[in-house]
Amino acid sequence: RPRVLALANQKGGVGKTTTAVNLATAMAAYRLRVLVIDLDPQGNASTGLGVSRQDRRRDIYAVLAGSTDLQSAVLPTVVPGLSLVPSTPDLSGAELELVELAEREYRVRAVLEQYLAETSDSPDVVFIDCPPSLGLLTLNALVASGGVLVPLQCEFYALEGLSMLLQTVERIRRSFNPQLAVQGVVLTMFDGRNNLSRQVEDDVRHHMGDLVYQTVIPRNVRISEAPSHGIPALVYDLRCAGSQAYVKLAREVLEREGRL
Amino acid sequence: RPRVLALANQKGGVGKTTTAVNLATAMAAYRLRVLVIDLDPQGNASTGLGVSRQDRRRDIYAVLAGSTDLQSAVLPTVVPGLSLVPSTPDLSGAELELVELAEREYRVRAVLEQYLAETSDSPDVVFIDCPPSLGLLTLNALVASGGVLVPLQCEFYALEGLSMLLQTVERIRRSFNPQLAVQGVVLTMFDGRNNLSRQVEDDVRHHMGDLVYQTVIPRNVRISEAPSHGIPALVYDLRCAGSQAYVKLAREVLEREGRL
Ligand SMILES: Nc1ncnc2c1ncn2[C@@H]1O[C@H](COP(=O)(O)OP(=O)(O)OP(=O)(O)O)[C@@H](O)[C@H]1O
Ligand SMILES: Nc1ncnc2c1ncn2[C@@H]1O[C@H](COP(=O)(O)OP(=O)(O)OP(=O)(O)O)[C@@H](O)[C@H]1O
Ligand SMILES: [Mg+2]
Ligand SMILES: [Mg+2]
Repeated sequence: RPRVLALANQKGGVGKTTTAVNLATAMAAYRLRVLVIDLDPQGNASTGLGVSRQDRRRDIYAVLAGSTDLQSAVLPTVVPGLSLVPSTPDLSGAELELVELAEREYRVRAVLEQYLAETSDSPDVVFIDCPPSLGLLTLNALVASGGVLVPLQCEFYALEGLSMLLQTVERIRRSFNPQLAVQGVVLTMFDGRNNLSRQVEDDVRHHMGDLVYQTVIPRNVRISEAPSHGIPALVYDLRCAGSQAYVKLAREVLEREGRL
Repeated sequence: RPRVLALANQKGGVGKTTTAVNLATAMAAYRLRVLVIDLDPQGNASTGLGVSRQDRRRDIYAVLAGSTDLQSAVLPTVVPGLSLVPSTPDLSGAELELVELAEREYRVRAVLEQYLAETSDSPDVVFIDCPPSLGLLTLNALVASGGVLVPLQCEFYALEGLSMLLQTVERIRRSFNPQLAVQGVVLTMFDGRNNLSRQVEDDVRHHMGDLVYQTVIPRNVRISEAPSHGIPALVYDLRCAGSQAYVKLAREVLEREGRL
């Protein structure tokens, strides 16, 4: 059975999509079969993996609504071994529509389990990129996942929201998904030249200890340039500091998973 | 009657809260009476204006739920002439609860109009800081506002989401609030040393012309340090490039409003 990991943090702009895209790419480079599910109506993960708006004829919204199955929505990406279930702005209607459903928290888990039971092409790892909120889409991702990867920007407002996120994970674990645990916290957009970054790092390592990965992702303009070319930073510029940090992070995540 | 402006953009981390806090502070410095409503469950605007968690006994959630009126939730802040209606994590339950209500899109407008009709202390300007989504909280803010200020980070993913936001504003204007218009787009976290910032600026000015403010907010570490001290950047360091840009932006916004 594949390992399902959600990229979640209700604070906006902390690096959820960037981490989903580049960590998934690094794992594909380690010869794992990887699936990314874009559960954000913004569709940034789909863009970052090179799938244009026109190619998203079947998206995760259509799968959740039941008009197509997950298998038919899976697309190859620019990265060998890495496939994607894209999203479109249709998904922004899903939160209101899910509210009416019975078992509304289990919708993503249900379609994923069906796909995994039927496919001959099962992935080793599934990443779910979440929107910046703790609404029904993110709750669905947490119910469907075995672990949560928390990207944390080295900024004060991002630190402020961490306890709310951890409480939500705990609530989902108790009420819906007993196997859910925080896989780890990854510090992003770290700038060694400024005190704030170092203060946030010290604070987070002090409170969360080993849950925080050793690998820290530096602020690196090459990372933010890559999406405009529709390719991950690892493909755009493998030698840059940002890409190298994601390669290191992949090794560290795989070690925690006991796969290396 | 006061002017009501929403800070909205579903893309996360683009500077909505930072712009709400610092633009409001700059306007208070121009002797306007300003009210900020924190409509984001993260409560970052409340933190940025120095209102601690313990002081948020009555918040916007309690007002929307009807257990208190807006007048009793208004608090003074560290800035003379600037008051705040705080938010707490309770607000994250509001989206699901609002769904069941009749006239669910008009809830914020209704409580605001009641307050303005009854108060002897009416503000000149009201800012509503929105969460990073186009859900019911943001829709409520758009229905209650005369104008939308769109902070736009100089990054590719932020640019990608702009058309979705503008379509939503147009939809709200047609169906719920005919006086709603985009007051302006403000470029944030601009870094003159990197091409991406300049490309995003050229692109946005090309497509949106005069809607984009002349003033551009530079990336400036002093801006991100201020929230950890619970004060706006203008109070933390008025002379820094970031604060000066917000002072200039306030002048430009007031000129557009015909108040200068
Ligand atoms: N290490 C980094 N160095 C420089 N820029 C980065 C880095 N990581 C992410 N970015 C840029 O910062 C912005 C925010 O990152 P990203 O969109 O991945 O965050 P997010 O948490 O997915 O945002 P949202 O909450 O909107 O989903 C993007 O424009 C991205 O390109
Ligand atoms: N001009 C700037 N220079 C440097 N840092 C900035 C600037 N503007 C905002 N920041 C920092 O960037 C981060 C994101 O800004 P902010 O929280 O205001 O965005 P937001 O759009 O309100 O985010 P959310 O979508 O989570 O509500 C914050 O940590 C903030 O301190
Ligand atoms: Mg994202
Ligand atoms: Mg904010």
